[in-house]
Amino acid sequence: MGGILAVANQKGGVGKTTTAVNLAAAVALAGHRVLLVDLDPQGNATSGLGVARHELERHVYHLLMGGAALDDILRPTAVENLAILPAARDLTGAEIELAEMAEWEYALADKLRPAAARFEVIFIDCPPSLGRLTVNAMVAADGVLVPLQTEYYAMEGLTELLATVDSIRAGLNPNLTLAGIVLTMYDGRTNLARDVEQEIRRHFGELVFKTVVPRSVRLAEAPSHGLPVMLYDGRSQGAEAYLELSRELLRRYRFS
Amino acid sequence: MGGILAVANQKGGVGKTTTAVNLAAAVALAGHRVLLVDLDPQGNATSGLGVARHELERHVYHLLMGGAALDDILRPTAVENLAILPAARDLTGAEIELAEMAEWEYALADKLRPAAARFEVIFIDCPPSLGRLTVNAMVAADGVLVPLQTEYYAMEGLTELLATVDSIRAGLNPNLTLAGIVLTMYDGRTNLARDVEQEIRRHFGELVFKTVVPRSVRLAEAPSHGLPVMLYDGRSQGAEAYLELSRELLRRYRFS
Ligand SMILES: Nc1ncnc2c1ncn2[C@@H]1O[C@H](COP(=O)(O)OP(=O)(O)OP(=O)(O)O)[C@@H](O)[C@H]1O
Ligand SMILES: Nc1ncnc2c1ncn2[C@@H]1O[C@H](COP(=O)(O)OP(=O)(O)OP(=O)(O)O)[C@@H](O)[C@H]1O
Ligand SMILES: [Mg+2]
Ligand SMILES: [Mg+2]
Repeated sequence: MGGILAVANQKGGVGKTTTAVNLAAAVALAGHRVLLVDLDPQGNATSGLGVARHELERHVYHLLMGGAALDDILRPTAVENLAILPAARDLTGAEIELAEMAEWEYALADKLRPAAARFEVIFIDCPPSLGRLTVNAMVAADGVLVPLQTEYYAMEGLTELLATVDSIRAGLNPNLTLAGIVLTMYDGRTNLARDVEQEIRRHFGELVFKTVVPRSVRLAEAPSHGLPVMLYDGRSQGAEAYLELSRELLRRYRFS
Repeated sequence: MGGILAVANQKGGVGKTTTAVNLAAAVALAGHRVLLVDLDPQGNATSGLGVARHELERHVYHLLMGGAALDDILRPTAVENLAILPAARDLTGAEIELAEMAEWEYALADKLRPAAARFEVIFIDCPPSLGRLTVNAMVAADGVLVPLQTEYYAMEGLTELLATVDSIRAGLNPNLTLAGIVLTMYDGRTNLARDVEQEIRRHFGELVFKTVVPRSVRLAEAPSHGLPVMLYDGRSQGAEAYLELSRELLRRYRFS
C-alpha cells in the first residue's frame, strides 16, 4: 500500500475532518513526513490547523484546475513534518468546472504525483458528498479510510459508500482498497453506540480498527485554537485515541 | 409568511434531518396539516419516519424531473396530519440532470405548487451542500430555518450560508426570509456550547430561537424505530425541546 488515504463518508458530521487532522498530526509526530490535502470547500481542515482561509490567494482549487504548482500552495503547520494544501470557498466551483476537463477524474491524482515522492503519507479530507471532489480523492488514493459515527443515520449510508469504493476500484483506480472503518464519537454509556459497534464489527470484522475514538469535548475545542488535539491537550482521551489509532494504522500499513 | 420552510446548512451533521422530522411531527401533532419533503439523496428523513427507501419506485426525484405527479409519491407517516415526499439514492442524479433543464432553479417550486393549497406547513430537509438541490429548496421556500450545532466548525460555515440566502433573495426568490437559527446538540456543561451560544445570540439577536435543543440520546435512537421522538419517548428532553420549538415557531409565524 502506498501512502495516500482518502478520508471519506458522504454522511455529514461523522468526524472526517477531525480524523484527517488529528491522525495526520499523530503520524507526523511519529516522525513521518505527512501532507494533509483539504478537499472540502468548507475548509475546516485548513482552519483546524490554524491557516486563515480568507487570506489565501492560491489554494487547492488552483492546483486542481491547473492555475498553480504544488509549491505555490503548500503550507507548513504548527506540527513539524506536517504540511497542508489548504482549501477555500471557491473550491465549490471545481465541483462543476471539473466536468469540462477531459479525464477530470484524474485531476488530483496527476497533480499530487510530485508530492508522493516528498511525503510518506498523504491524507485527503473529503466533503460530505459522493460528488466529483470525492471521486477525485478516491482515484488519487491507495485506500479509503471511513470515519463512522456510531449512530443510526450514519450506518444507513455505509452501503452506498462501499459501493462507490467498489465501482472506483472496478474502473478508475484498480489499486484502491478499503483501508478501514474508524468508529468515532463513541459514547460507551449508550446502548446505541454499543449496538452499532457490535453490528459493524460483526459485518466488517478486521476492516474495523480496534481503536475507537470516544466523544471528547477537547476534540471539538482544539480547532478553535488552530491546533490538533495532541498539541491542545495532550492528556485528553481524544489525543490518546488518535495517537493509538496512528500506531494501529502504521502497524497495518508499512508506509515506505 | 407562507408555509414553506427549507431546513438548510451545508455543514454536515448539525441536526437538519432531526430538526425537520421532529419539528414537522410536532406541528402536525398540534393539528396543522404538514408535509415533509426529503430533498437529501441519503434519504434519512424518509427512513427516520419509517418509510423503506429501497422499496420506493417513485420518489421526490421523479417529481422533480417531471416523471410523476405529487399524488403518486405522497405517503402517510405514523403521525396523523403528517405526510412525506420520500427520497432515495438516485436523487443524486438530479444534482447533475437539473443543469440541463431550463429554469432548473424553479423545478421544486413549480412541482410543490399543488401541495401549498393542501398543507398549511411544508418542511424541506436539505443535503449537506449548497448545490442545486439546496438552491431548489430555497427558491421554493418562504423561509430558511438554520439548525446550528453549537461547535466551532459549524460556526465557520454560517457566513457562506447566509450569503447564499441573501443572493437567492436578491435574484431568484425575493420573498425568501431567514426564518431563524436553531441551536442544536447543546451540552450546557461545556464552555464550548455556552461560548458559541453567547456569540450567536450577540450577532443574530432575535433571529435565534429561544428554544435550544439539548443533546439527548433519545433523538439519536428514535430514527431506528422509524418514529419522531415524541412517539418514541414523549417524556424525553428531546421531545420536549421540539414541542417547545414548534410552539415558538407557530407564535412567530401564523401559518394560514
Ligand atoms: N470524537 C469526538 N468527540 C467530540 N466531538 C467531536 C469528535 N469528533 C468530531 N467532533 C466534533 O463534531 C463535529 C463534527 O465533526 P467533523 O466536522 O470532524 O465531521 P465531518 O465529517 O468532517 O463533517 P462534514 O461532513 O461537515 O465535513 C465537529 O464540531 C467536531 O469538532
Ligand atoms: N439534539 C441531539 N441530541 C443527540 N443526537 C442528535 C441530536 N440531533 C441530532 N442527533 C444525531 O446526530 C446525528 C446527526 O444529526 P442529523 O443526521 O439530523 O444531522 P444532519 O445535519 O441532517 O446531517 P447531514 O448533514 O448528513 O444531512 C444523527 O445521528 C442524529 O440522530
Ligand atoms: Mg469535514
Ligand atoms: Mg440530514
